[in-house]
Amino acid sequence: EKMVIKGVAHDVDIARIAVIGVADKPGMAHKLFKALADQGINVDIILQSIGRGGTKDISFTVSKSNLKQAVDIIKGLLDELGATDVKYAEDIAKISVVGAGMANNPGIASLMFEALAEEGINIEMISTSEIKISCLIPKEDIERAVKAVHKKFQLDSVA
Amino acid sequence: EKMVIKGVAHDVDIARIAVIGVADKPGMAHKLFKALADQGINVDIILQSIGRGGTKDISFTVSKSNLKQAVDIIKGLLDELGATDVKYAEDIAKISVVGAGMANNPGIASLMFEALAEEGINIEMISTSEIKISCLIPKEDIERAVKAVHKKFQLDSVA
Ligand SMILES: C[C@@H](O)[C@H](N)C(=O)O
Ligand SMILES: C[C@@H](O)[C@H](N)C(=O)O
Repeated sequence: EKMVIKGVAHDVDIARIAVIGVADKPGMAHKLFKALADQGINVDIILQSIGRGGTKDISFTVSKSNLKQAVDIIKGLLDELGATDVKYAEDIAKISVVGAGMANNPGIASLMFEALAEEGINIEMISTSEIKISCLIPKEDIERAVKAVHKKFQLDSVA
Repeated sequence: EKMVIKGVAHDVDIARIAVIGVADKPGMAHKLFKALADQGINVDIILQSIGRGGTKDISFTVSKSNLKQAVDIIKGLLDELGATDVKYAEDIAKISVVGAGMANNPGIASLMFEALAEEGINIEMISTSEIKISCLIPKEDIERAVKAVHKKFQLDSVA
């Protein structure tokens, strides 16, 4: 599939929450996201990667206005989830490369990471799909990041 | 945005690799994915979540046929990445709910996780985008999972 990068998107109205040490048994992810859905909390990215010692960390992003409520809901659930802690940060921003045919182009992710690396920008979280590669980075770096990624993919910088 | 679930997809030709304890400084993700791209290794999902102790675990999925080569490449890179280990598993499968307007429906993820929880199926990894929610689960549970998720979203089971 020919790689077609349509543009670069970014979002600064974002906060990330991580529930640390969730028991790795069926039903825990459901308990967490049902509690958030029941309160109408919109969740953007959900990430659960490899865990350590039989537990998993479940991270997700919400808008800044939902951060406090989401954290309060989780604090009330920590015992039921067998989790040890909830961590959050709002000094972050999301930058995404949007296109088609990503899945068959191993080089796209590498190029995006290269653009950020050359600017000395640290990648805090990564989430990908067929049509999009998203990175969470420090909020103060978002302008530089957008310019660097536009340049790397030779996109018209006015996109 | 009205939630429109188009279907349930699954993939059993998948293996997951996790690079454990990557140094959390600019350039590391680029080094890893450039090495894979240079060898033409197609990567599907990339996940980097919250880390522990100043390092991050970077997970990604490849086809089963690329597993051995990808692991060999990473083993040669562990020092440069400041990483401690590379772990992999191929007894997994991916199940995805595909639709539109996911991002504005906090209940979709919760419903998918509920379908898996009710079947006692453990979720190993989670990755989401606006149009898709994907879970890695034990390979032997994939048939039950597809049926349960179809039923939960009241989709025609023949999709
Ligand atoms: C950690 C959490 O995802 C758990 N494995 C579950 O299935 O709910
Ligand atoms: C861990 C890795 O993502 C690192 N933070 C980087 O920017 O490359």
